[in-house]
Order: sequence, then structure tokens, then C-alpha cells
Amino acid sequence: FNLNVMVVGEPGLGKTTLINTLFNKPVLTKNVDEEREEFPAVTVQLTASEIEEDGIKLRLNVVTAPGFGALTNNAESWKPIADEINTRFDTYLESESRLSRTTIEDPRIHALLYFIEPSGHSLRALDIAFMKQVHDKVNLIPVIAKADTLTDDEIVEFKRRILDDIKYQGISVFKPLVHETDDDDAAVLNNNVLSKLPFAVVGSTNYVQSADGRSVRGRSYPWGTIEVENENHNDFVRLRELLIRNYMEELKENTNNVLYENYRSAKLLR
Amino acid sequence: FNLNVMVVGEPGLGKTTLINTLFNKPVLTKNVDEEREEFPAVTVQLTASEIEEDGIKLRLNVVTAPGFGALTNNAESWKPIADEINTRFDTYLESESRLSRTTIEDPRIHALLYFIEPSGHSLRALDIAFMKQVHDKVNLIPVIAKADTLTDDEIVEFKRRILDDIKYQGISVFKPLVHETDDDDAAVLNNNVLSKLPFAVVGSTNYVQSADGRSVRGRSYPWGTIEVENENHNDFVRLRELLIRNYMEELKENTNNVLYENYRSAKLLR
Ligand SMILES: Nc1nc2c(ncn2[C@@H]2O[C@H](COP(=O)(O)OP(=O)(O)O)[C@@H](O)[C@H]2O)c(=O)[nH]1
Ligand SMILES: Nc1nc2c(ncn2[C@@H]2O[C@H](COP(=O)(O)OP(=O)(O)O)[C@@H](O)[C@H]2O)c(=O)[nH]1
Repeated sequence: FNLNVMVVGEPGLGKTTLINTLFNKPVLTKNVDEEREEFPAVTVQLTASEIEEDGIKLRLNVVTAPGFGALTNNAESWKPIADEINTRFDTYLESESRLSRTTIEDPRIHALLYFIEPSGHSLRALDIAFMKQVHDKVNLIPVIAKADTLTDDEIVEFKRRILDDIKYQGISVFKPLVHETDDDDAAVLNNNVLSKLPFAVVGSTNYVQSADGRSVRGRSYPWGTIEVENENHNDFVRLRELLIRNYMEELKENTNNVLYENYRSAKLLR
Repeated sequence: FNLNVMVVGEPGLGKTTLINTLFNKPVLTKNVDEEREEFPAVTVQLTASEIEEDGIKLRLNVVTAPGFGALTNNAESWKPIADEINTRFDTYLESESRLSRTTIEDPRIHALLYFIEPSGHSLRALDIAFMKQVHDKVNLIPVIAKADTLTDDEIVEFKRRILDDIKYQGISVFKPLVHETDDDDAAVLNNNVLSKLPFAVVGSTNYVQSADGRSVRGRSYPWGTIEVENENHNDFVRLRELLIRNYMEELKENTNNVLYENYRSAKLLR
């Protein structure tokens, strides 16, 4: 079992923190250059980790892209990342065509978490340019970073404008399917998941005191404490459900049955 | 009496909100393009307004640069802004040399508020590139935008790293002088102003209920309410003191006696 997640967004949007919060362990660490924000270019890095979910061991591969959005000229930022996605498809394609098929770990990217700066306005030119380059190759899951920057009203407005932009620009984002097994299930999915997309998330690996005295992961400000796992404070729990608990299989199936197939056909036609 | 303030930073950092909060009136308004974040290029805009401080009428000119930091390629973003600063120096230089000197409104930029994204890491390549282009022409006042994104500890760390970057890059920022009239004064200035630079600010034109029931300007979150004018919540009050109440004369004198003089000498030497 392995899960390959790509994490992209400009520096300082809490990507490292969010991944470590999602998997409840220090999967990603910061090196000094990243802290100092010295990025001469965009590079692609891989961090492998073993995590356990529900007693099941899972190999987690996190692909990051330090330097994305960090330069004065970001016009080509998307390229090393798109190349990485393609290379992983090629690796798989090649392994499929070998006569003696050894069971390799699936190298393909199963989900790409794209972090949107909480400007409160709408998508940036860079966001749109990047998402257009990858949306047809990968399950794209845009998230609003550092959601504690926005009030509840601002989040509603911002989500609406982002969805308008996404539609207007013809960008496809991953949409969990509503299985028609149960009307109740469908309703819950709709209310709790679909209507909340794109998720506005907060991450923290620090434990703080909540307002009612519990020790929780969160961020402590002079004016109050935001709790990561409080569904009234942000969509972190919903994102965890989507990525790890309820839709991991769907993400992998979509990668295999749709995204990879499209890539493969396009490649063989050339 | 006029005050010319330039306000620069990428979209969505609360610049419009902060100016309107500082001067307690809707000085700046948003047009639809700015909300939709459609910027084909960087432009320079002027908004003139009359404000009253302590019974004194003041002509406030706010120069903004929509599009700065908004493009995928921001390598040239600084140019229209630096040109504007120079043009205003030239206008003044020309008026000085006319025989019949009519009293024109001083066109020179008295202060440039540069908004830093609250990444928590350090300055961006764009921040450094921009500040290096203007620091010798204008009183540069960097501010950390949307400071409610950062905890108190993160603010201390971030300020320290920003100051390190500024020093390392040889960037001059405006430093209010400690007048040696009074040891107590100097101590207050040091504790309340100098040691808090660069200021981490929050802006809001909305009135909300504070924790103890007062109606204050602030931002209301499910986990608490941040008050703009609470000195324990952010440096807004200190910035207002610096820009409007205590150092306006010093900003203008420095512009006239130092920055303009340097510009003029350099120009006449060519
Ligand atoms: N306000 C806020 N700050 C956060 C959040 N997550 C992380 N941070 C802080 O943002 C800064 C950058 O986080 P980091 O994970 O290193 O960001 P990255 O550069 O995108 O990997 C650190 O000071 C974090 O403590 C969040 O959800 N909200
Ligand atoms: N968290 C936070 N949000 C702010 C602050 N000031 C403004 N905002 C919000 O940020 C968004 C953009 O503000 P705006 O003033 O239009 O930014 P500008 O594009 O830089 O002029 C709006 O939703 C504001 O309500 C602040 O101090 N903190």
C-alpha cells in the first residue's frame, strides 16, 4: 500500500505543517535554505515515510517543490512539477510493458494538494497558470491555506470566488463521487464535503489549551485559540477524511482508470 | 499641509483596509478588476483625500500600485513605482528652478509603506528586489501585513529574521530619531517604537464586540476577536503614531533634506 501526494504552493503557506498535522508525525522537515527562503530555482524533492492508519501500514511518499512561487519571475515554476508527474507516468508505463512484471511500488501521483494564499480576493495569475498545467494529469485538490486569516464570512465569499474562477478557467478539480447507495449518505456527503470545497484548512503540530481547557492541536493567540480539529474553526477534519480515510481508493482508481489512461493514450498516439 | 504616502505590496495583504483604518475614512475604494485580481501589468494610481487630524486639515495623497506582485513574472514590477518616485522629484526640481515660484503642493513621496506577507519565514526575493530599488529615494517603512496570522512568538521570530535580511541586504529603512531631550522620552521611544520595528499590523473598518463588550474596530473569528487598537494584539497604534501623529514632520524633513538632496545632486552631476 502506498500513497503518493504532491504538495505545491508558495513558501510560508503552512504546507509542511499541514502534512505533519494530517499524518500526525514529522513527515517533512525544514532545511535551513527553506527557512531563509533562498531559492535560486524550483526543485522537486521526495520524502518517504511509513504511516499507520487504522492498524494498516502505509508507505507515504510526499513530493514537494521548494522554490515554487518564490522567485521574482515564476513564469516557468510549473515546469519541473509537471515534468515530475509525467516522469512518474512514464516509469509506470515502462514497467507495464516489461515481460517479467515485478511488483513495483506505484510511482504515480495520487493527489496534488495545491495551497492557495488566503488573500480573500480570488485566484492569482500563478495559481491559474499552474493548475491549468496539471489538472488533466493529477487529482487536483486546491486548499485555502492558513484559513485562520479569514473570518467565516470572508471564507464563504472567497470559496465562491475561487469556484467561479475555477469554472471560468476550465480547471478540473477532484470531486468525490456521491455513491447512490443511500440518500442519507449522499446528503451527508453533500453537506459536509461537496458544499465545503475548496477546503479552508489550518495546521498545527503544537498542543495548546482550548477555551474549555482541553489539550488540543491548535494555535494560541492573545485573542483566542483556534483548534485544528474543530469543524467550526476550519475544514481540516474534512480534508483528512478526503485524503486518508474515505477517498484514498477513489483517488487511486481515478489516477489509474482515467488520468493515467488519458496520458498513456496521448503518448502512444504520438 | 499635504502628506504623500505610497502603499506597495502584493494583492490581498490588506493595504486598502489599513489605509482606511489609519485615517478613519474610506480613502481608498476597490474597483472590480482589483477584486477579480485581473492585472495585466503594474499601474500607479493616485487617490487624493482631505483628512483632519487634531483639528488640522490635511491633504492626503495615497499612491497605490495595483498589479505589483500579481503577475507570474514580477521581475519588472518595481519599475513603474521607482519611476513615479523619480517623476515627483523631477516635478519638484523643476518648480524650484522657476523664477516665479508659485506655492505648489509638495509632490514628493514622504513615506512608502511596504507590505510584507506574513509567511513567518523571511523576506521574499521580490521584497528584497523592490526595497533595494527604492530605499535610497524614499522613507521606507516595511510593515508585516495581516499580523493576526502570526502568534506572538512567530512575530518575534519573523521580525528578527526580517531585520537580519534587511541588514544583510544593505537596505535602509526609516528610523525615527531618538531626540536626546529626555532620557525618559528616549526610553519610551525605544521600548514602544524602535524595538517593535518592523510593525506587525492589523486593519479593519468594521466594528465588532470585544471580549469585554466594547464596540471596537476589529475582526471577529469563532475563536476570538482581535482588536485593531489593542496594543497587545498588534502594532497598529504604533504605526499611526509614526506616520500621522509624531513623526510626520520628520518624514517630510528627511525627504527634503536628505533623500531629495541626494537625488538632486546625482541628477545634476550627470
Ligand atoms: N496562521 C497560520 N499559520 C500557520 C498555519 N500552519 C502553519 N503556520 C505557520 O506558518 C509558518 C510557515 O509554515 P510552514 O509549514 O513552514 O510553511 P511552508 O513553507 O508552506 O512549508 C510557520 O510559522 C507556521 O507555524 C496555519 O494554519 N495558520
Ligand atoms: N486577517 C486579516 N485580514 C485582513 C486584514 N486587513 C484586511 N483583511 C482582509 O483581507 C482581504 C483583502 O484586503 P484588502 O484591503 O482589499 O487588501 P489589498 O488588496 O492589499 O488592498 C479582505 O478580505 C480584508 O477584509 C488584517 O489585518 N488581517
